[in-house]
Amino acid sequence: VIEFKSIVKSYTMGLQAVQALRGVNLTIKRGEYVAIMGPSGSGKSTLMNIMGCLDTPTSGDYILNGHHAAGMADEALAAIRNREIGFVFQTFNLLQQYNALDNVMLPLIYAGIAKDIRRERALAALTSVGLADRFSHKPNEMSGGQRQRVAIARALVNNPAIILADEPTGNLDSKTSADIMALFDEIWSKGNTVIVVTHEDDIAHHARRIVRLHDGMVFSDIVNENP
Amino acid sequence: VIEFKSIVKSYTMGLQAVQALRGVNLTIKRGEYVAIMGPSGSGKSTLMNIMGCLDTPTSGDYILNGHHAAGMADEALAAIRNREIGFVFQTFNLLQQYNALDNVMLPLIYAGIAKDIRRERALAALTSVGLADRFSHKPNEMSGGQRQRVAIARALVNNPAIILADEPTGNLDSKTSADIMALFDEIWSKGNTVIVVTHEDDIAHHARRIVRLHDGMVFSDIVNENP
Ligand SMILES: Nc1ncnc2c1ncn2[C@@H]1O[C@H](COP(=O)(O)OP(=O)(O)OP(=O)(O)O)[C@@H](O)[C@H]1O
Ligand SMILES: Nc1ncnc2c1ncn2[C@@H]1O[C@H](COP(=O)(O)OP(=O)(O)OP(=O)(O)O)[C@@H](O)[C@H]1O
Ligand SMILES: [Mg+2]
Ligand SMILES: [Mg+2]
Repeated sequence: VIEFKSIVKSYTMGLQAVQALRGVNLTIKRGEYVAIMGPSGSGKSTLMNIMGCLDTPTSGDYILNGHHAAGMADEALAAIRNREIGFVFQTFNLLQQYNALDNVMLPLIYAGIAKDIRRERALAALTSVGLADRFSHKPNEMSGGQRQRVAIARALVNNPAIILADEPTGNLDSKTSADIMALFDEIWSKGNTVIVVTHEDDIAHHARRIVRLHDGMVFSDIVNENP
Repeated sequence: VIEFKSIVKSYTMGLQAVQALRGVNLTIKRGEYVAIMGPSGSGKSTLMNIMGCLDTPTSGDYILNGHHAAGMADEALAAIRNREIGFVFQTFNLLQQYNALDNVMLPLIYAGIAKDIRRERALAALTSVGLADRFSHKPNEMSGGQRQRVAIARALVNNPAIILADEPTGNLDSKTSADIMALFDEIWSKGNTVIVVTHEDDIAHHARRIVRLHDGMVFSDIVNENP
């Protein structure tokens, strides 16, 4: 499904260059459950943004479902991003002027789903994250953890084959975190690919493989013996 | 220092009313180290925003350093907020158009500190959170955890007597979290008041008192036996 070949990502800041990724080689097959860990600033979000076709590498090869992402036209990338990938951003990225229901319906509008089906599926997704009673609230009318759960519902509403979640439980208490991870476990058990960035060991423990980044490089890549 | 007497906070949403706080009684003395925990949506951020004079209660009495906050003029509130209180927001609230150094200098500009002293103190604060090498980066040129640490440096730069930190380690790995908590421990050991919202037990363990909210009410308030 996902293949990184010597992926480098660097940012130019005036005369300096910041190396966010320094040559990452990584292959993730369909149906895998992978946790990505590593210190703050080690390149986790950069890796996820490239995986989700939201950013392009400075050099190296990214191959998604057999296609070289660099060679794909924008429409083809947008279609893959929309149908195949559900993305939970570290900063949520909710639209401030829309309420929770409209935010969750957004991917369904892009996918051209009819209005009454859209509403039903969006409400079901909000219910699955425990927020049926907040569907009419705008982002600034919800708590930090509630906004995070709206972002999770939006990523799941289109039943994507690949879930990319960047610190999905960073603002959640342990019970709510466990509920969210149970959702991800279920999605994985149906044969989908789940990739979760986290800094909490008990969250990473749900995955079957743990990849650790350090300073823009893969530091270790081990199988989780007892999930 | 801080006294809540039957504090209620409710929001009107069309015909309904959402009760964020339903009559909270809480007293925190100078020099205390308190952790606030509770499920997502239980009222923790609402409590902190009222404590930091960033929001006003719907009813009840908030008394800060012996003054009724409701009776204070805006300038007096702003002066207390600026000199006495260092606030770390759950959503960071960094100014996007400024770099890390300028964001951290902001409280010093309000306090009327001279330019060269401002720069020196802001650099020292950024160094104390491990970000001396990111001082020229704007928020969108930093990782989630780095932005969180800039927000912490900004809250500490004015050496406030009261620290209010809302999930300060939500986006940080365990090593970086430990470094940040060591900073808070040090500030507390100098006689300042530290109040930290967290959902992680090992973070709450640094405090000497743990207050748990549930559905807008104080559910339990216990002394931490073995910090
Ligand atoms: N502007 C608003 N309008 C309506 N409801 C609001 C508003 N702001 C907050 N709320 C509601 O008030 C309740 C308390 O919110 P608060 O942000 O204090 O929760 P919290 O304990 O900090 O949660 P979290 O752990 O998710 O950050 C929530 O149920 C939220 O939906
Ligand atoms: N637009 C940019 N310009 C310059 N440097 C950047 C930019 N975006 C990210 N960086 C740098 O790239 C590095 C990797 O960032 P990334 O967001 O991938 O880290 P992360 O592992 O997700 O960290 P965190 O756990 O704090 O979220 C960081 O050191 C960051 O400062
Ligand atoms: Mg990140
Ligand atoms: Mg909160």
